[in-house]
Parts: sequence; structure tokens; C-alpha cells
Amino acid sequence: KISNATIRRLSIYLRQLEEIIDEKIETVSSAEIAKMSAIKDTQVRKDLSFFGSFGVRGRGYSAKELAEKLKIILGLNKEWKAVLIGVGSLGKALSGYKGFAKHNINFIAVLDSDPAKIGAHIGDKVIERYSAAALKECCEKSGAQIAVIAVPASEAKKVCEEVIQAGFKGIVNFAPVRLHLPEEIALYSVDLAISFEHITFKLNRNSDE
Amino acid sequence: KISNATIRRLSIYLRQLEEIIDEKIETVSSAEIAKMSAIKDTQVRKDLSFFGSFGVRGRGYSAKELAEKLKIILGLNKEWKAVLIGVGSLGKALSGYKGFAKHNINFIAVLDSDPAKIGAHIGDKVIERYSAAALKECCEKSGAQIAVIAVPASEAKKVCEEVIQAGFKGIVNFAPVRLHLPEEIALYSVDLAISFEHITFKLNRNSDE
Ligand SMILES: NC(=O)c1ccc[n+]([C@@H]2O[C@H](COP(=O)([O-])OP(=O)(O)OC[C@H]3O[C@@H](n4cnc5c(N)ncnc54)[C@H](O)[C@@H]3O)[C@@H](O)[C@H]2O)c1
Ligand SMILES: NC(=O)c1ccc[n+]([C@@H]2O[C@H](COP(=O)([O-])OP(=O)(O)OC[C@H]3O[C@@H](n4cnc5c(N)ncnc54)[C@H](O)[C@@H]3O)[C@@H](O)[C@H]2O)c1
Repeated sequence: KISNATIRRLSIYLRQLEEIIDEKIETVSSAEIAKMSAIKDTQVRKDLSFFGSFGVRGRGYSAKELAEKLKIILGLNKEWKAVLIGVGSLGKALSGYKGFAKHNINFIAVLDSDPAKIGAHIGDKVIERYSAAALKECCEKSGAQIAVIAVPASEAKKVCEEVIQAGFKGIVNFAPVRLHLPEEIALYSVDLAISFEHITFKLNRNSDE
Repeated sequence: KISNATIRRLSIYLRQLEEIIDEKIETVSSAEIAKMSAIKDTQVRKDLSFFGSFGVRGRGYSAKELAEKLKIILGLNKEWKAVLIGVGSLGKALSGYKGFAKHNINFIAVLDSDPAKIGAHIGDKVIERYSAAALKECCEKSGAQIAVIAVPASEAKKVCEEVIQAGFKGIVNFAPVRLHLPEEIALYSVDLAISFEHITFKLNRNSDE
């Protein structure tokens, strides 16, 4: 089982490689990737060889080939259909975010339980009524694989269970609740506070010096 | 210099410890923290001893004491004043998010450049006109330490430079641009795509088996 920390490193390597490619650099060493990513050289080489990428001794890696390989590993060469559940402030922002399309993630439906919102337009989509049946239809008929949960914390656990019952295997959760799901469900809980802790850690440390 | 990966691990340990504390468990071993966090036991012990936390041989750590220690290290025992720049869909969601107050992060001002938005109310705040001078005032007079950037990608670099000139030392950036800032600035760029890559990586892997 690959840990989240490992997957995150792969995402980081990819982003560094894309930056290198933009600068028209063709070859890169693991030491350079390590420096750019702020990750130990031994870890970089371990990760890349684990996923089957062997650099050329004395030459390093081809930045383009390695980036392509990472994209395949991260599933970025495929199309992904997602359903957005909860079209409040956050859901509204997520549904309009152009960045998802760049990663081949496309919302095929946006669902909410608020009668005042159902039927309203958001971007080019119509908000549909949330129900276990609607979820099933998105998963089975429309082939959606990923459910994005942007409902209040009090609702998230129940929505999560219904999402799994509907057949979804992937969940990106934004609600601040701890979810303990079956092993086979790919879950990622976005915790914006962690982003802020990176900052307060450093500001705190600098003020102590 | 402590890497982002290390800080993230500390945040994860803290969350696992809070869960343990909620379950009224008093003592925890590094092996248990490792298992709950999906991080190697050797790494957990290395991190905790680096930050001065020594468990009791044969007994493990006091969950409450360790959590308190991590909170101090992560700066969570302090109050932080933040400024939000860009009150579009995402900014609106961020300004309304109750989760920040729980982490002692308080938006003391929300700024935008759109005349249609300036003067409008958002929650209990009034949107003020964005300018380098306004930033300086927030930083110097009001003591804001963290700037949260939620403007379009095309504006982010310039806003970032003005934020640094105004004296901010911490930035949480949501715009999808690569920012290369001076070492002394604590920067965290939130990349939601990384969250989705955790899911597509796993869904991709499962479909290959
Ligand atoms: N706003 C942020 O920046 C932010 C950041 C991080 C996390 N979050 C979390 O994301 C979630 C959404 O935040 P928000 O600010 O958009 O809240 P919100 O209250 O504006 O939106 C919640 C939406 O979910 C809908 N909803 C409630 N129960 C539902 C159900 N069973 N099925 C379908 N839809 C349902 C509501 O009708 C509403 O439209 C919350 O859990 C919040 O803690 C928000
Ligand atoms: N919407 C999302 O879920 C999401 C997710 C990840 C990242 N992002 C990124 O966050 C940013 C904001 O996204 P959004 O969907 O809210 O966009 P938006 O266009 O709705 O909002 C941008 C806001 O920034 C303001 N602005 C523009 N230039 C400014 C300046 N110089 N100073 C102050 N304010 C300025 C605009 O007036 C507008 O209110 C974008 O860079 C986007 O790529 C958004």
C-alpha cells in the first residue's frame, strides 16, 4: 500500500519536472530533482526506481520522459468524471475552477439538498437534487468515479456512506470531519489548516530566533 | 531549514493525537502514531526527538503533552492576523470558513480591486480597496502577518511582490502560478490538484490490478 506521503512526492516531482521542461532543460539528475523538491536524494531515487524509472548512469533522466511516466502513474493521462455534492460557497468556487479541467477532471453533475438551490444554474450546469438515487445514476449511468464532498461537517459522514453505497471508489472531502472508510475507497480529505500550519510553523520559528 | 514534508508530518501527528485524545486514550507509542499516520516508525521517532520530545522508555508518550508540544511547534498556541486578497468565489468561501478561527487565524481585512465589490459586505466585514498602501496599513498598523492570495493567476505574481514590500512574512497562495520568493518569506501554495492526484493515483492503480 503506497502512503499519501509517497503519492505527494510524486506530484511534487512532476511539478518540478514541468518547471524544468518549461525552461527547455532536457536532462535532470535525481540530485537536482531532490534540491528543487526539498526532498532527500536517496528518497527521490528510491521513489523513481520503485515506480520503474531508471535514469541513465552518468546522464540522469530525460525530463520529458520522466514527466510522462509520472503523469501515467498519477492517472493524469486519463479522463475522470466527478460529482460535486454541496454547492455552497466552497462548492460554487470548486465548480467554477478551471484548474480541474487541466487535470482532466470534469464535474458531470452538481448536487445539493437545498430546495432554493435545486434547479439554479451554476456556470453551465444545473444544480440537481441530492439523493442516494441521483448518486447511483451518476456512478452507474454516467460513469462518475470521484465524489467531491463540500457539505457541512454534520452532513459529511452520511453523504460519504451514501456515496460509497452508490458505487463511488474515490472521494475528495472538504468537510472538517474524520472519515474512516473501507480500505478500497480512495479518500483524500483536504485540510486547509495544514496549509496554514506550514506558515505559522515558519513564522513561529523565525520569531524564536 | 525544515522541509515542507517534515512540517506536514508534524501536522498529521497532531491530528492523529487529537483523535486518540478524543477516544480518552492517555498514552501512545511511536509505533501507534506511525501506524495511524501511515508514516515509518523510524521517521516518527526521528521527527519527535528532533523537536525535543522524548517518550518514556517502555511507556511511550503522553498523548496530551505531545499534542500540546506539537501545537506550540506549529504556532497554534498563538493568534494570527491574516489579510485576504481577492474576494471572488474562492475568497468568499475562505472568508466565511469557520475552521480558520479554530486555528486562531483571523482575517482582519478583505481586499479586492473590483469597484463593484469594494464597499460590499461579506459576512461581518467590508471589502476594502486593494492597494499597496492598504497592505502596508494592514501589516504595520493592524499587525497582520499572513497574506492569503485568492486572485487570478495573472495577478498573483504582482500581488505577491506588493505583499512582501508591505512587510508580510507569510503567504498562503491559491493561484496556480509558480512563485519564487526570497528564502525568509514563508510561502505555501495550495494546489488542489495534488489532492485529486492522490485519488486518481489510487483509482488508476486499482484498475490496473
Ligand atoms: N469555505 C471554505 O473555504 C472551506 C474551507 C475548507 C473546508 N470547508 C468545508 O467545506 C464544507 C462547505 O463549506 P461552505 O463554506 O461551502 O458551506 P455552505 O454552508 O456555504 O455550503 C454547504 C452546502 O451543502 C449543502 N448541503 C447540506 N447538506 C447536504 C446534503 N446532505 N447533500 C447535498 N448538499 C447538502 C447546503 O445546502 C449548502 O449549499 C464545510 O464542511 C466546510 O467546513 C470550507
Ligand atoms: N475556485 C476554486 O475552487 C479554486 C481552487 C484552487 C485555486 N483557485 C485559484 O484561486 C484564485 C481565485 O479563484 P476564484 O475562482 O475565486 O476567481 P474569481 O475570478 O472569482 O476571483 C478573483 C477575485 O480577485 C480579484 N482581483 C483581481 N485582481 C486583483 C488584485 N490585483 N488585487 C485584489 N483583488 C484582485 C477579482 O476582482 C476577483 O474578485 C484563482 O487564481 C484560481 O485559479 C481557485
